Amino acid sequence: AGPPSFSTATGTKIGKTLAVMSGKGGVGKSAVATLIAAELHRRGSKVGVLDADITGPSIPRGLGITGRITVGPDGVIPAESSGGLKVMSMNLVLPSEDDAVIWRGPLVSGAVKQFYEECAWGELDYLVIDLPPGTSDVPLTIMQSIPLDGIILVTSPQQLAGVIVAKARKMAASLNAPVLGLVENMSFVTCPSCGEKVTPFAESHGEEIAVAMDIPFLGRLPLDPEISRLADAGKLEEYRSEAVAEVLD
Amino acid sequence: AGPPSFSTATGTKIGKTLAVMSGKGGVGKSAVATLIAAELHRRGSKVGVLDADITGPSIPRGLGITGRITVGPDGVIPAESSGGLKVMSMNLVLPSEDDAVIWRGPLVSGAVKQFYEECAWGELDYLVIDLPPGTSDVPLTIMQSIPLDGIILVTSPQQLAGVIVAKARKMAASLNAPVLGLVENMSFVTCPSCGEKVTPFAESHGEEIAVAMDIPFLGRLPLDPEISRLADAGKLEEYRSEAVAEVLD
Ligand SMILES: Nc1ncnc2c1ncn2[C@@H]1O[C@H](COP(=O)(O)OP(=O)(O)O)[C@@H](O)[C@H]1O
Ligand SMILES: Nc1ncnc2c1ncn2[C@@H]1O[C@H](COP(=O)(O)OP(=O)(O)O)[C@@H](O)[C@H]1O
Ligand SMILES: [Zn+2]
Repeated sequence: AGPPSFSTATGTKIGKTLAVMSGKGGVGKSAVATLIAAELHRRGSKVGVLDADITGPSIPRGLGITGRITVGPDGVIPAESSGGLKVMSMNLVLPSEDDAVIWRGPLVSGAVKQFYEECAWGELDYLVIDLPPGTSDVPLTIMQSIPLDGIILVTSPQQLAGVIVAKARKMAASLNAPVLGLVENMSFVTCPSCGEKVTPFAESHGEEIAVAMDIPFLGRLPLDPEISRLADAGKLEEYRSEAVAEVLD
Repeated sequence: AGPPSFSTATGTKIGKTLAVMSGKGGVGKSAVATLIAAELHRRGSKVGVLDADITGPSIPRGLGITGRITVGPDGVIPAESSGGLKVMSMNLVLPSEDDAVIWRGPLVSGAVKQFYEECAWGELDYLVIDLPPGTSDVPLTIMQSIPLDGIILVTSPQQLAGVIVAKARKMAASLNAPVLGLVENMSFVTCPSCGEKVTPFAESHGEEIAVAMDIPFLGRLPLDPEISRLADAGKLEEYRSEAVAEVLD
């Protein structure tokens, strides 16, 4: 999908490109992007992850990827996670964050377009793009710079989901790409002692809002210490749960 | 405390200035700064809050403060929360975040110094400074720009508390201001059904690390939906809990 003017590297063929968006930082968008990519891969698809979230190296960290980028005859070769996900991260090529330099939209989107077109991704069924947080021009220009097949929204119960869905919809319309659905992350905590579903942030409204605004509600992910533990250990792709499976169903 | 070269507005006398620091964003540093300020006020002190956290308007939002800044004969008059906290926020004078402009350390610290010296704070027992997140040059130059009496660190169980304490210590030494202690926020969730203390992010290590590194452990704050609810409603200063009281004891 997308205008035919996009080229890709020799030997590269990208199936569907999905962008993962959030209303603001800290809702676990990068974690959800990683879990979705890992689950698609587990079900037999070839999956790449393009980390365009310049606010922090959540993607390379969660997948245990360190700074090696190699260049081959067909272009820059993406790093590979131990599970087999192909990963290219803006965070591996940016100057250190202590420089307090912010990359504006056009610079980031130019680099993302370059990663899309010049990386030797090989054959991919899915390319998952982890966008910078928020619904400003920065993620918008990034989505405009590549052919996009769908957008997944990530919120937490504390967010005004309605506002984010409304904004994402406008952006999606201008991009000719559908909003594939809403995932409500950190939705609840399961008490290991009595099994109660506790809502530590706020009441969950993601589903009723998605339904009211006519977009698919993909599911709730719990606040699970296993997610943070695996992410910190660079093994987030190993996380498996009913909840993640349901997001893809 | 602090070099005698700092002036304050006519009629203004500031007692102790406390800066609240975190290792990274999203650990609830602004919320903790607000809760500490509110508790000090509840115990009878006159308290001001200087919001230097340019990453977002958590302070004005949590205290229900909107954009009105008035100027009087003695300088800019701080806004006042309904509970009586005096508040000056960088977020009320910054351009909108969609401008994707980042204020570098020297610009922010210059503005903070100006707020400190030119606001008609009146008589304050405590001025609580909400710093930008992290331990980079940005919060450091801000702390260098005003007379500082102490630093409070906020972490969440997911953070490497040791790394943050070590870094804060170096900064504190160069500033001649003590690290007053560590608060571990979002430390646990209390199951409303069975009372179990669930740890949704990770195991709590804040206390053992603080003890090992010889700084006071001020306490653990739970992940409490009431905090987010009150913060969203602009009434965070109304939150009361044993845990917050213990932080001040
Ligand atoms: N459902 C969850 N349960 C526990 N920890 C989570 C969950 N989702 C994300 N995290 C953790 O929260 C932190 C922030 O997540 P991240 O994906 O970086 O957020 P964002 O991309 O929205 O800024 C990370 O340390 C991540 O491992
Ligand atoms: N202990 C807590 N329980 C529930 N929500 C919290 C807690 N601490 C902070 N929050 C909420 O988490 C979000 C982030 O907190 P904030 O203080 O803005 O973090 P920071 O200043 O570290 O970026 C806010 O919506 C705040 O209301
Ligand atoms: Zn329970």
